[in-house]
Amino acid sequence: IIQLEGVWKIYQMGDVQVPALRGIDLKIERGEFLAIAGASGSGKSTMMNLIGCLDLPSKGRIFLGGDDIAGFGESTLAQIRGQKIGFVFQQFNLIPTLTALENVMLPLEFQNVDTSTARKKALEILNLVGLGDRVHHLPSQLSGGEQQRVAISRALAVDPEIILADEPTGNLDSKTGKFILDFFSEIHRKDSKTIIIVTHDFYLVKHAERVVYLKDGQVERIEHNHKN
Amino acid sequence: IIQLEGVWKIYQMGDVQVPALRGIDLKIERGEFLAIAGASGSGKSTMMNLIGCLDLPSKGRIFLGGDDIAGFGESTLAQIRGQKIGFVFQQFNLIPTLTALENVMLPLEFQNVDTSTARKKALEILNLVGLGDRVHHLPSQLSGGEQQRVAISRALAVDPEIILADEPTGNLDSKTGKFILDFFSEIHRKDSKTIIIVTHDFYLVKHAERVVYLKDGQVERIEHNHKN
Ligand SMILES: Nc1ncnc2c1ncn2[C@@H]1O[C@H](COP(=O)(O)OP(=O)(O)OP(=O)(O)O)[C@@H](O)[C@H]1O
Ligand SMILES: Nc1ncnc2c1ncn2[C@@H]1O[C@H](COP(=O)(O)OP(=O)(O)OP(=O)(O)O)[C@@H](O)[C@H]1O
Ligand SMILES: [Mg+2]
Ligand SMILES: [Mg+2]
Repeated sequence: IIQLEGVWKIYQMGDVQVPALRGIDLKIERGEFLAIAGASGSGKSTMMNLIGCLDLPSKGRIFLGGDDIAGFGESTLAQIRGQKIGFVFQQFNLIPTLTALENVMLPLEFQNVDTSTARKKALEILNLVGLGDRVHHLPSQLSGGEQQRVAISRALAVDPEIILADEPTGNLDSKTGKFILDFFSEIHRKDSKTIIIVTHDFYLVKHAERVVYLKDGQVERIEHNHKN
Repeated sequence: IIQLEGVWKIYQMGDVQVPALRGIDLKIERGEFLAIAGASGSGKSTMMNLIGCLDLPSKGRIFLGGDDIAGFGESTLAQIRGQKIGFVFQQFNLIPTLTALENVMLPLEFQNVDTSTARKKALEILNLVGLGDRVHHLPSQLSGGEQQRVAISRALAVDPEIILADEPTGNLDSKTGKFILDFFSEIHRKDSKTIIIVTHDFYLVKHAERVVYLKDGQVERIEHNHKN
């Protein structure tokens, strides 16, 4: 469902070039549960932003469902981001002036879901991740791990086919972290979602079907987990 | 060196009260290496903010070096924060308009260290944490783990006696994370620093002398690691 072909991302800083991705070839199957690992600065978030259609490569091509995303207009990309892809950002990117509930309702409202249905769905997910009694808190009134769980809830709100999660358990204790990972495994299994998770979490790496290791902007190796 | 006596922190939200800390009694010895663990939302960051003199308790008392901090004026508190305590924030709190180098130099400049000495010291620490080639990047031009390492560098810049680190490896791969933890162990051993780290990291918990577990705003238990 997603393919990267000779993908480069080069950041230009004055006269200096920072090549964050240096020739990535990767094919991700529909319904796959994939982990992305690698050292800090190896290019994981950069790759996630490209897969999530938030950015375009400097060289190479990215295909989504067989189509080259470079050919998509902004409104098509916006629709993909709004409906097909749920993105959990490494730094959460919550709207500081909206409550947890409002933050999770936002993507639903952008898809023209009526307010009471959006509210009901948002409350359901927030309750699932253990934030039922924090729904009216602003991000500044939430702990780090609570903000992370709001970001996770927001990504799941529109029930997207593809979930991109950038270090979704970095701020969670191991018990809450396992709960989130088991939840991802469950929707992967039950709803056949394509799940791509950047993680340093050993438990998660073991649960993925494949693990792509990045090093200095390149694919260093890919491991396959043999599971039943 | 630090003592919490019957400490409560209650957040007021309209008519609702959120008791983040519910009666904490804790004594931390000078030169101790202490870990704080507990579920997301259990009160760890709140406790760190009180220990770091960034906030005052709703009830109870906090002693620093034997003195009740409630008796300190703002300029004394500012001096303590600027010289005695190095704080690594869970969400980094870097100045977005300053480069990595400028962010790390800032606490030194506040202590009236001359610019060339501040620059030299900042570069030294940034090199140590592997960011030598990222010193002129703005936070927005850095990966999550790189921003976290800038936050760590900034906390260490003034060579404080007390280091408070709130989940300092949450965004780091295990190799970089171990490096940071070994570095904290080294300055603990060599410079007899008091180090208090909030963490979910198993490696770190094992390396601490004591581990304080928080649950729902209270100390659930304290474990002692017997080491040589
Ligand atoms: N300004 C605030 N107003 C209201 N409630 C708050 C505020 N700040 C924090 N809280 C609540 O206090 C509780 C403790 O927060 P704290 O940040 O100390 O948790 P934590 O143990 O650091 O969690 P995490 O591991 O997720 O970072 C949380 O449940 C949070 O929702
Ligand atoms: N806007 C930018 N301008 C210049 N360099 C950048 C920019 N954004 C990222 N970089 C650099 O690109 C490299 C890859 O960044 P990326 O965020 O993809 O890393 P990462 O693998 O997600 O790391 P982490 O595990 O620390 O989050 C980093 O070394 C970073 O400094
Ligand atoms: Mg990243
Ligand atoms: Mg916290």
